[in-house]
Formats: sequence, C-alpha cells, structure tokens
Amino acid sequence: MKIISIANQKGGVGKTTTAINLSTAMVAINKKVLLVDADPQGNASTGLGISEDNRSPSLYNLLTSGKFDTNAIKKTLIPNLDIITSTQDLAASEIELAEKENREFCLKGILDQIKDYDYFFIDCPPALGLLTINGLVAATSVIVPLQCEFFALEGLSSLTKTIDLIKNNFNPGLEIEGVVLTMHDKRNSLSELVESDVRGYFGDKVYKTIIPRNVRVSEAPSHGKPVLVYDTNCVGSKAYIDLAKEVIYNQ
Amino acid sequence: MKIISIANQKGGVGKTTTAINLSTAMVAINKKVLLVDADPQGNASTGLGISEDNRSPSLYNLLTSGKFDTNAIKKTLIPNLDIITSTQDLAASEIELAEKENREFCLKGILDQIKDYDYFFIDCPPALGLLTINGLVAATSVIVPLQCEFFALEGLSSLTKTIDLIKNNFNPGLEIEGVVLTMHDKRNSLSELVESDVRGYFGDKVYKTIIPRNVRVSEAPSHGKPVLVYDTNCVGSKAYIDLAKEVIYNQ
Ligand SMILES: Nc1ncnc2c1ncn2[C@@H]1O[C@H](COP(=O)(O)OP(=O)(O)OP(=O)(O)O)[C@@H](O)[C@H]1O
Ligand SMILES: Nc1ncnc2c1ncn2[C@@H]1O[C@H](COP(=O)(O)OP(=O)(O)OP(=O)(O)O)[C@@H](O)[C@H]1O
Ligand SMILES: [Mg+2]
Ligand SMILES: [Mg+2]
Repeated sequence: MKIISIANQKGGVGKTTTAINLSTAMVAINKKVLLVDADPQGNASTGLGISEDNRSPSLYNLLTSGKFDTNAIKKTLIPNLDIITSTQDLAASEIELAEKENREFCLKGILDQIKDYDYFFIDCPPALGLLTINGLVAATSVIVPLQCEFFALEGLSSLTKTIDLIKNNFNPGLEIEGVVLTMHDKRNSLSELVESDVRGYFGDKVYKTIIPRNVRVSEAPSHGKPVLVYDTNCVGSKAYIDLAKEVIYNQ
Repeated sequence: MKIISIANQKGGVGKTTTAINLSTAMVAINKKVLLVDADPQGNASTGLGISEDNRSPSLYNLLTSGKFDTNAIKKTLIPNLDIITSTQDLAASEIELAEKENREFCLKGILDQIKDYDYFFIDCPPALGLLTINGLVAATSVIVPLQCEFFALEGLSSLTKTIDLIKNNFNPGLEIEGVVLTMHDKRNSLSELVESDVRGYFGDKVYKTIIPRNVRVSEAPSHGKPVLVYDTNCVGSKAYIDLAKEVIYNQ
C-alpha cells in the first residue's frame, strides 16, 4: 500500500488535475485507489462528480473527531476509485489542528485505519500549512506537479526544504516519488527552458512523461469526469496513462 | 489613498501577474504606487527584479516587530513604483500571527504608518489564511483576478463569504473593487462560458477589460520586469493599461 501526496505550494500547477487523472489511470491498470481531497476548495471532489450535498461526512469531520468513519468513503462513477471528499469547512482545520497535541499526525491517524487499497493519493492545497504538512506526514512519498512556467521554478527550493523538514522530524521514510512537468506547450520557449532547468535540479526524479497543455483536460471537470472518461483518446489522457505506467514501473 | 488587495484563494489565477502589471500601468498614468508582497512565495518581489539578498527588512520583519521601518520600502527599476518585499520566512507568520491579540490587524497597523502613495496593492497568497485576512482587513477594496477556467468558478462563493465575514467583523468599508477575467483564450469555449457565468454572478463589478492569455506576460517575470517594460506593445501590456484606466475611472 502506497500513500502518495500530490503537493506544491505554488498555485494552479496541476495538483488536482494530476490527483484526479493519475488516480483514474491507476485504476485503468487494475489498481484499487482512494483519493483524499485535502484542499478546502474541494476541486478533486467536484472533478469526480461528487456534489456539495453528498460530501458528509467529509475529511473535516474525520479530522475533527479523530475517528475514521467508513461513510466518509464515497464511490465515484469509476469502479475501484473511491474518494474522501472535502468542503469549505476544511479551511478551519488549518487553525483548529494547530491546537492539537499531535497536530502533524492527524491525517496519518485516520488513513492508518483504512485497508483494501493499493494506492492512496492526497490532493494538497496551495500552501505549506498544516493540511499539506499532514499530507506529507501521512505519505510514503510525494509527487510534485510542476507547471512549465517561470514562477513555478521559484517555489521548488522552499518545497524541498519543507520535505526535508518533515523527513527529519516526523516521517523519516518520506521520499520524492517524482516530479511531473505539466501544461507543457511545445510552442512556448519557456516550457523548454523550465524542462531543462528542472531536469538539471532533480535529475532522474523527473518523469519522462510530460503532461501537455490540452484544453480537453481543463474541460473535463465541468462535466464531473476525469479526462480519461471525458475524452479517452486525447493527448492529455494518453499522457496520464503513460505517467501511471511510469509510477508503477518505478516501484 | 486607496489600499487594494489582490486576492483569490484559488491558485495560479493571475494574482501576482495582476499586482505587478496593474501597479506598473498605474504608474504609467502618473500615480505613485506601493506594492506589498504578502505571499511567502515572493513572486511579486522576483517579478520586479528584487533578488533574495536585497529583501531585508522584509514584510515578515515588519509583522514580527509590529513597527514600520522605512528601509523595508525598496525602489524598483520603475520610478514611482516601490515594493515591500517578502521571503520564505513569511510562511511562519500564518502560525505566529495566530497568537497575537490583534492578529487580523497587524498589516493594517503597518500600512497606516505609510504616507506619500496614491495606491497600495497587496498581493495575497492562494489561501484564506491570516496573511490574506490581514490583506483584506488593511484594504479599502479588493480586486479578484479570475482565471477563465472551470475550477476557478468554484472558489468564488467561499471568497465572497470571506469578504462578507471581514466586512461584518473587522473592516466595514471593504468593498469588491472589481473582478478581472484573466488568461482569456478566444479559441477556448470554456473562456466564453466562464465569462458569461461571472458577468451573471457579479454584474457590473466585472471589468470590461479582459486580460488575454499572452506568452509575453509569462515570459516577463524571468527577466525581472513587468510585461509593460518587457514588451510594451504586446496585447498583455495593452490590456493592463486599459485595466488601470478602468480602475481609475471607477473611482
Ligand atoms: N494539462 C493541462 N492542460 C490544460 N489545462 C490544465 C492542465 N492541467 C491543469 N489544467 C487547468 O489548469 C488549472 C489549474 O490546474 P489545477 O486546478 O489542477 O491546479 P492546482 O495546482 O490543483 O491548483 P490549486 O493550487 O488552486 O490547488 C485548472 O483550471 C485546470 O483545469
Ligand atoms: N495573461 C496571462 N497570459 C499568460 N500567462 C499568464 C497570464 N497571467 C498569468 N500568467 C502565468 O500564469 C501563471 C500563474 O500566474 P500568477 O503566478 O500570477 O498567479 P497567482 O494567482 O499569483 O498564483 P499563486 O496562487 O501561486 O499566487 C504564472 O506562471 C504567470 O506567468
Ligand atoms: Mg488543486
Ligand atoms: Mg501569486
């Protein structure tokens, strides 16, 4: 059982899109997956078609009570892909968790009670606050989506510092599973520049699979479906299938 | 003197890009502007060419001491556009401010000591934590950049709820100055969909000026310059000049 956090404090780099579509691609390759939506925006829950009034109990309820409740695991339209959903209430956890004794371990405490899945994926919010820290403490490894843009490069050093901090203080087994380049655009010289910089910085940790900018990918969530279901043959879907194969191959 | 926060908890929607380029466009129309970088990522500071080792004292130092220090105001390569910079240390403020008595008012306390500017713009991080709350409490109004994408629509209701909360509890004068559509792509039907949804939701608050997706805009920060300096005649620059005119006209 692997618990993989999808994290990067830079906003809009494709964390949720990767969490939804990599999970779906893993299921397509016969894995059983639980997606944990740890972002108060609830984009992963929406992107998998779970409406606001079907999210109780949500992750917020589990973190507040400290007890796991099997009703929090919701089925999605995809067999073998389940989700623990999030609502706007979860934003309160950033402040409420701060007062708990074991504040970094609350999510780990919940997930350790869940069996029957090959992979857990945790979609983190765009910040290095307590929700992301809980995601990194609960995880066996972390996948970092990296948008092929200049500002996205800037945040890398603080993210790796945080990962090292978590590894040294709370979760000695935490490793970077891989870095995936997202929204890569062949027509844009910036994409090539970012790609060569990142391969220089992270070496083999950077997946060979690159996710291209593909409008079908950004349309899919408005239909409550992963792009692999919305448009199976588009370049975005194929890239996420390739990524899933690469993640499994590296195990 | 107007203090305008640039806020939206959704990540990657163009907050920093709008803060940098709207500030620059305002200066081009003879206003004196102070940009406050309230995001620990420090993208606004980098985008205006202030290297990491020229950022002391930074916003973190001011918030920690509670005292204003004129050395925190850095000149940029653009006359009449100054900046209070940020560093990764600022991330600690999210937790450190929580313990202060007047935790929502710390930034306001600093900015109230500064005169001589026509406009202040505050670049907020992608979260509704204490840094963004401080930005909304210090502000006279807020500009909401909105990416023309489906997930960006989803966060609007929690942002307006937070603005109402701040208005009712801490800053009765806070208003939405306007909503600006960003990264609009004529070739992408999603952009038209989002535009009509947002004009339906916010009506006249949505600026007529739309910022198009323009690769020159995303290249400019790697040169430490606003796009108005990097490529004055590109569509992105023209759009930000139009936006500045509209913001001033609406006063
Ligand atoms: N490969 C792609 N091609 C086109 N659009 C994409 C692609 N990947 C993501 N997007 C779009 O870019 C936007 C940002 O992606 P997403 O919301 O997944 O990022 P995020 O890192 O989860 O954002 P946040 O920091 O707010 O959590 C979304 O509107 C999404 O639909
Ligand atoms: N009009 C535009 N055309 C093309 N690219 C753009 C445009 N506006 C912003 N970008 C790019 O999109 C990315 C996201 O923009 P930006 O960093 O300004 O958003 P943000 O909301 O400040 O992100 P965060 O939530 O991380 O603070 C950046 O790489 C930026 O260069
Ligand atoms: Mg997300
Ligand atoms: Mg920003």
